[in-house]
Amino acid sequence: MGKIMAVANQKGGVGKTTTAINLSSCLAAAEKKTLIVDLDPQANTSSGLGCYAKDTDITAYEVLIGNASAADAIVSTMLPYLSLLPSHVRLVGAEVELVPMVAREHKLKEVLAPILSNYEYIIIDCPPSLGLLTLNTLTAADSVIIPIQCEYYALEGMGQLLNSINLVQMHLNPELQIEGVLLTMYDGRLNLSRQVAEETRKYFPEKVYSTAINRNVRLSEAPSFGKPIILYDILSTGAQNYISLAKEIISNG
Amino acid sequence: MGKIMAVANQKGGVGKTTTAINLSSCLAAAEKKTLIVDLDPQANTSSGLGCYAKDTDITAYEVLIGNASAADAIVSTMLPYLSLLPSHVRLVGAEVELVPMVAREHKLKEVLAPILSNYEYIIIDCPPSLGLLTLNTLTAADSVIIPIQCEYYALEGMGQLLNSINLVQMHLNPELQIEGVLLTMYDGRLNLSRQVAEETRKYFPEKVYSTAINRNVRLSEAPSFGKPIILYDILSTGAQNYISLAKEIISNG
Ligand SMILES: Nc1ncnc2c1ncn2[C@@H]1O[C@H](COP(=O)(O)OP(=O)(O)OP(=O)(O)O)[C@@H](O)[C@H]1O
Ligand SMILES: Nc1ncnc2c1ncn2[C@@H]1O[C@H](COP(=O)(O)OP(=O)(O)OP(=O)(O)O)[C@@H](O)[C@H]1O
Ligand SMILES: [Mg+2]
Ligand SMILES: [Mg+2]
Repeated sequence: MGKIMAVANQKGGVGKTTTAINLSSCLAAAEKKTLIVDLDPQANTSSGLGCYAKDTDITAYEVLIGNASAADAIVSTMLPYLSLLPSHVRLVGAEVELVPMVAREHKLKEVLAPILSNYEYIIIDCPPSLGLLTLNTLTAADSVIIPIQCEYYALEGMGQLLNSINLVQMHLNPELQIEGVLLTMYDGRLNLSRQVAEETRKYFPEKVYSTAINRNVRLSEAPSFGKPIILYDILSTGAQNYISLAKEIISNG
Repeated sequence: MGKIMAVANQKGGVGKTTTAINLSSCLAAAEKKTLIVDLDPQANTSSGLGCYAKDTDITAYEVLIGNASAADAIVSTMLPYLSLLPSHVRLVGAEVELVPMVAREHKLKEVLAPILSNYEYIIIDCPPSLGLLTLNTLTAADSVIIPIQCEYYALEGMGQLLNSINLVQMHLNPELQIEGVLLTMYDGRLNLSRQVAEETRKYFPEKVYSTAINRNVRLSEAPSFGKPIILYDILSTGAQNYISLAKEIISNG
């Protein structure tokens, strides 16, 4: 049965999409059948994999609102073991349309259930907020990966995120665990970076991955070619970092 | 009468807070009476100025929901001509509580009206979304400053933001203008950075400030000391960039 992992943090620009794309690509390269779900109306995960959904395509919006099944929306990617459930900007509407629905936080879990057994891993990219889209993801997920940018504001929002995770564990999904905390855009030459890394390891003892993702311009170039880092520049530090992260996650089980 | 400028972009981590804090500080240093409003539940603008609102303090949440006036919430900062209307994480609740209210998008405009004449500039920092908090800001604002990070995903979200601005102009605030587009985290050595800057200038002819904010580690260090860049390191490139931006904005009138 597929393990569902959310990639979430309401702080913007911390590397959620970059982690979702590149972790899932490395899992697929290790021949683990993987589905990546784009639950952000910005659709950066979709475009970062070269997929630009049109108005007539079936996307996360149609699946979540109940007009289509997940299987209808899922497309292949340039990696054999990686499939994508794409997003579109119209997903913004779902935040409002879900509000009056019964069991509105459970919609994603319901629509993923029929396809769960087709994958070993399901990775879900979240928008930078703690609204209904992120709540749906945390309710559907077995665990959550928290990317933390090695910058000052990074730890400020942790209380809010952990609070939301607690609320989900109490009322919506008691099984939800923290899969791990990932340091992103790490630069060992900067005091600030080292300080944030040290504080994060104190704040989350035993949860922070030994792999940190270094700041690496190749990671920010890859999406403009619609490719994950392992297809854009396998020799880059970014690719090496995400390969080692995938190894850690596979071995954690 | 105070000119109200929103700093908005739903893409996360593009430098909204950094721009709100440092632009308003430079305007204050030029002895323009300035109010900075933190309308993001992450409250990064507040903490970046050394203000950590407690549960008992009056913040943007109490003002927006109608339990207090703006004047009750406003506090001074270390700069004589700069005041702050702080935020707190409980502001998250406002997104939901505002939904059933009459004229819910006009709340911020209503609460700012009584204090408008006390300031020459009012700068409002937005969260990374296009929900009711950002709609309130765009409805209250005379103009909007759009920070664009010099990275690939930066231009992807522009259509969505311009669409929202159009909707606000049609239904909520016909006077709303684009004050300007600001390139942030610019690094002239990187192809990607130069490409995004070039594309942005094509996409927004005559709206892009000639001042670009360079990537500068001192900008990301300053908030950990609760200081704007001009008090943390006036000699840094970051300080020079924001001083020159303030000059451009003052001369644009
Ligand atoms: N390790 C890294 N090194 C260099 N650039 C990076 C790295 N990780 C991400 N980036 C770049 O930083 C920017 C922000 O990353 P990304 O979009 O993945 O963050 P996010 O958390 O998904 O943002 P949002 O909150 O808007 O969804 C992007 O332009 C991305 O290419
Ligand atoms: N020009 C710059 N050079 C270096 N670092 C910067 C620069 N501008 C901003 N930063 C850093 O980048 C990170 C993101 O910036 P900031 O928090 O201002 O973005 P934001 O758009 O307000 O994010 P959010 O979407 O979460 O509100 C912060 O850690 C900040 O210190
Ligand atoms: Mg993202
Ligand atoms: Mg911000």
